[in-house]
Amino acid sequence: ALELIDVSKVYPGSPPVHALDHVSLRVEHGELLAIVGPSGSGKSTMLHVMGTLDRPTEGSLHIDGIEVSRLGDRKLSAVRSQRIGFVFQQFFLLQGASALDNVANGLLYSGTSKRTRRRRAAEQLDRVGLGHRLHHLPNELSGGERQRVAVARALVNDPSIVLADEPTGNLDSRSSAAVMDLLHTLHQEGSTILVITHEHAIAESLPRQVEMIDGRLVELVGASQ
Amino acid sequence: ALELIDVSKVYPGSPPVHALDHVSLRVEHGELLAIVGPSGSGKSTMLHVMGTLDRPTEGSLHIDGIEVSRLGDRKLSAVRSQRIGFVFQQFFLLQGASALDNVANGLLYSGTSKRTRRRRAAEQLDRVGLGHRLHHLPNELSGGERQRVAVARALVNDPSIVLADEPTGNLDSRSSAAVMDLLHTLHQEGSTILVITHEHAIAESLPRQVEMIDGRLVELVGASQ
Ligand SMILES: Nc1ncnc2c1ncn2[C@@H]1O[C@H](COP(=O)(O)OP(=O)(O)OP(=O)(O)O)[C@@H](O)[C@H]1O
Ligand SMILES: Nc1ncnc2c1ncn2[C@@H]1O[C@H](COP(=O)(O)OP(=O)(O)OP(=O)(O)O)[C@@H](O)[C@H]1O
Ligand SMILES: [Mg+2]
Ligand SMILES: [Mg+2]
Repeated sequence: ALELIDVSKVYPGSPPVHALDHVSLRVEHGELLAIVGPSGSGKSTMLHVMGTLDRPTEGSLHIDGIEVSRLGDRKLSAVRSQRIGFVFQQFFLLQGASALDNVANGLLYSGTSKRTRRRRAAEQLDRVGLGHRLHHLPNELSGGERQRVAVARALVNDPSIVLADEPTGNLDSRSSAAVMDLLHTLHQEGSTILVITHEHAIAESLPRQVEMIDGRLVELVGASQ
Repeated sequence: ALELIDVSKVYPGSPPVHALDHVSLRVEHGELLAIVGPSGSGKSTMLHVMGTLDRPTEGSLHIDGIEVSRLGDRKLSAVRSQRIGFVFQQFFLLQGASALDNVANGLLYSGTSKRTRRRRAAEQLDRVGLGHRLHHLPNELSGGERQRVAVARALVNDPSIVLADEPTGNLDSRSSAAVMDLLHTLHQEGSTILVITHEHAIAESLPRQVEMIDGRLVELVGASQ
């Protein structure tokens, strides 16, 4: 299970910003859930804390019973690279590397040869409709193409936990469906999947939905008891 | 009128990419139209050419009868800063400047004092729901907040032509409505507005819609004859 226990995140300022306000969330293995809520409500902040990319001001994060928020950076980094695939709201692609190499980099710690990494990267890019753009650099791609490269890179290592921040924000319906198919497939293979989305249709298609409002979490639908 | 006449844009490569393929589009003063189409179909490329930010490989752009594609860079830059407000798909905010100063910079060539620029910037940010984030830097803002700063900056100088590339891509329904209200208000005041959007509801709410498919333009609804 992935669990936030009474997590708060406060940024200094006048007034201080309570980006997360006593958030508790337990996600069992293999769950698929949507995180919705207004712009600025704390969704990305919560996802970053759950993905060990940010530390809370108070409270703790547990992954399979280990209190991750107390681990040192090196152990933390091992947990993260082995298990968590993160799709960023801002993509963060390597500007000097092709789409193929950006995705192949997602396999650098998988112990496979460069040839294998590139083959798997090509398959993944094909699954999001980018088989014809493998050798383009990020600045030679459209907004939605870059987004799909970011999705492909996050998922190429079959992570057991997928944290996706607005993975279809710049996509038309067809590319959006391709991305959701990829997430559903991983889910059927046993991955735990959290998707931040502002698209109602996507949120409502998932078995569980939680909402962030002003840094606080509200369960909407589908929480197990 | 804003007019593309038989415009093509080809990027070298193997094979070459025909991002725009013999596109002709005439937009009269005061029109409000949506540009839709699949990811990678040429929407942003077309908008960049219309906004004089990119030159076509073939064909021409005319603004009020002047063949803009033949002007030198200095004249081009004058046309652009006086009349065109561009909302970028990737935001491009100044990282070291607050939301307030990013938007105030949109008024640098308007001949007003710094105090006036900052006052008008604050009003604009308030209209997109960011009155409480004026002094935050871009890296202290959420994805949707950054998007709204980019919208506010593009519109603060009351441009007569607004070219908006996915202005609501990262926004929840409430912020999305605030942005569309701002565009509708400018339209009622006489501006010409083009909006690239992948959201059906938004596209269908506008009086005219065109679609890009593989670099070619198709009129869907509402073109004047
Ligand atoms: N510098 C470049 N070199 C080669 N191809 C390019 C270059 N820039 C863009 N392209 C290609 O041109 C096509 C059109 O790009 P454009 O950004 O206009 O698409 P778009 O319709 O805005 O897509 P999206 O909805 O994903 O934002 C894309 O397929 C893209 O890969
Ligand atoms: N470094 C920071 N300093 C101060 N405030 C911050 C900082 N980073 C984020 N915030 C604020 O924290 C709040 C939550 O941000 P977060 O990115 O989690 O929102 P979000 O729900 O993902 O929004 P969106 O839907 O727009 O992406 C925002 O109001 C933002 O302005
Ligand atoms: Mg966010
Ligand atoms: Mg685009």
